[in-house]
Amino acid sequence: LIEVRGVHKLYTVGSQEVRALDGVDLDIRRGEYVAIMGASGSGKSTLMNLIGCLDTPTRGSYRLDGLAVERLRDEELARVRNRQIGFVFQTFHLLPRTTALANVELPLVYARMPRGERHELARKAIAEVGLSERSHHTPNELSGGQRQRVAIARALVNQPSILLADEPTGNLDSTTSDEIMELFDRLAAAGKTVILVTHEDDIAEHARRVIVMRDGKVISDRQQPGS
Amino acid sequence: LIEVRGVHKLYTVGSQEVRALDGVDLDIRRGEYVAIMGASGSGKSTLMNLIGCLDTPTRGSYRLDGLAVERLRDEELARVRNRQIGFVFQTFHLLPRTTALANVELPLVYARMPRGERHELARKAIAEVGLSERSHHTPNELSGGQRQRVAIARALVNQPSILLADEPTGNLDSTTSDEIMELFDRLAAAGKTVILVTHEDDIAEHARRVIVMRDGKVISDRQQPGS
Ligand SMILES: Nc1ncnc2c1ncn2[C@@H]1O[C@H](COP(=O)(O)OP(=O)(O)OP(=O)(O)O)[C@@H](O)[C@H]1O
Ligand SMILES: Nc1ncnc2c1ncn2[C@@H]1O[C@H](COP(=O)(O)OP(=O)(O)OP(=O)(O)O)[C@@H](O)[C@H]1O
Ligand SMILES: [Mg+2]
Ligand SMILES: [Mg+2]
Repeated sequence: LIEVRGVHKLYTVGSQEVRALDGVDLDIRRGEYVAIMGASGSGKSTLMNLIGCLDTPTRGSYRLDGLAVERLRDEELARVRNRQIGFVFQTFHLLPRTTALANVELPLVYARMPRGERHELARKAIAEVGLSERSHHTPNELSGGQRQRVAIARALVNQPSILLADEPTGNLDSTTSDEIMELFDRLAAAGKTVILVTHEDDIAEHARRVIVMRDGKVISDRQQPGS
Repeated sequence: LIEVRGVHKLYTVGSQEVRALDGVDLDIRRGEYVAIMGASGSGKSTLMNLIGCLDTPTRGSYRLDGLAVERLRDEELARVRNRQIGFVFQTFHLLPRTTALANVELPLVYARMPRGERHELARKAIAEVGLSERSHHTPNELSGGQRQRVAIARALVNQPSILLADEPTGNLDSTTSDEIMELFDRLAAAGKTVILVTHEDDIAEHARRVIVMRDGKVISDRQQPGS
């Protein structure tokens, strides 16, 4: 499903070259449940953005479901993203003057879903992350963990076949974390491909495979029982 | 040092009343090392903002070092904040088009420190959080954990007597977390007052006192050995 080959991502800041990804080869099959770990700055979010078709490599290639992503035009890329991928961003990226409910509906608006059906699915997704009583709050009227949960609900609402979640429990207490991990586990059990970036071992333990990154490279890649 | 009495914080969203703080009484003495825990949405950040003089209660009073905070004028409040308090925000609040170094210098600019001395202290603070090689990056050229560390450096740069840190390790891997906790432990050992919001038990264990919140109230408040 996901085929990353010889991928490099280079930035130039002033006179300094930053190697965010420094030669990554990776295969992830449909339905795998993967955790990506590694030190702060090791390239995890950069890799996630690449896999999620939100960024392109400086060098190397990325195939998603056989499609060479760099050859897709913008509208095709946007359609692939909207239909196949749900993304929980490390910094949430919620629309500031928009209610939680409207934020969660957004992927369904892009998918041209009629309003009644859209409302219903968004309400369900918000209920699944325990925020029914906050659906009319805008992001600045929500706590950090509530914003994170709105971002999660938005990623799940159009039932994507691939869920990419970058530090999805970073702002959540352990009880709420468990509730979110239950959602992700259920998705994985239903055959979806789930890829989480996390720095917490308890969270990584839910996955069947753990990839560790350092300095823009994959330094370890192991199977594990999962939970 | 910190005296919270009968504090309530109410919001109205549409027709709904939200009790972010629902009757809080709290005393924190100078030099205490405190962890605040509790479920997402329980009022931790709201309480922190109150203690940090960034917000005022709907009802009740707050004294900082004997001063009735609600009676201070804006410039006095700003001066108290700048001189006594370092605040690490849950969502960082970095200036977007400004380098890491310039972001960290900001409290010293407000304190009217001359440029050479400012640069030096800011460079030191950035080195202490392991980001010397990223000092000229702007926030969007930094990873999530790097932004968090810039926010931490900025809170420490003017050597505040009170450090308030809201989920300071939420985006950090365990090695980087340990480095940050060493900084905080050293501050506490030097007699500073340190108050952390965290949802991780390992982090809370560093403190000498753990306060747990639920639904806008303090439901437990215990001493512990610390580490
Ligand atoms: N401006 C606001 N308007 C309305 N409600 C608000 C506002 N700010 C916060 N709230 C509500 O007040 C409650 C407490 O918020 P607070 O940010 O203090 O929670 P928290 O304990 O820090 O949560 P988290 O662990 O998720 O960061 C939440 O239920 C939130 O929805
Ligand atoms: N736009 C950019 N310009 C320059 N450097 C960048 C840019 N974006 C990221 N970087 C650098 O690339 C490296 C990898 O960043 P990335 O966000 O992928 O790290 P990460 O593993 O997600 O870290 P964290 O755990 O802190 O979120 C970092 O050292 C960062 O400073
Ligand atoms: Mg990241
Ligand atoms: Mg909070």
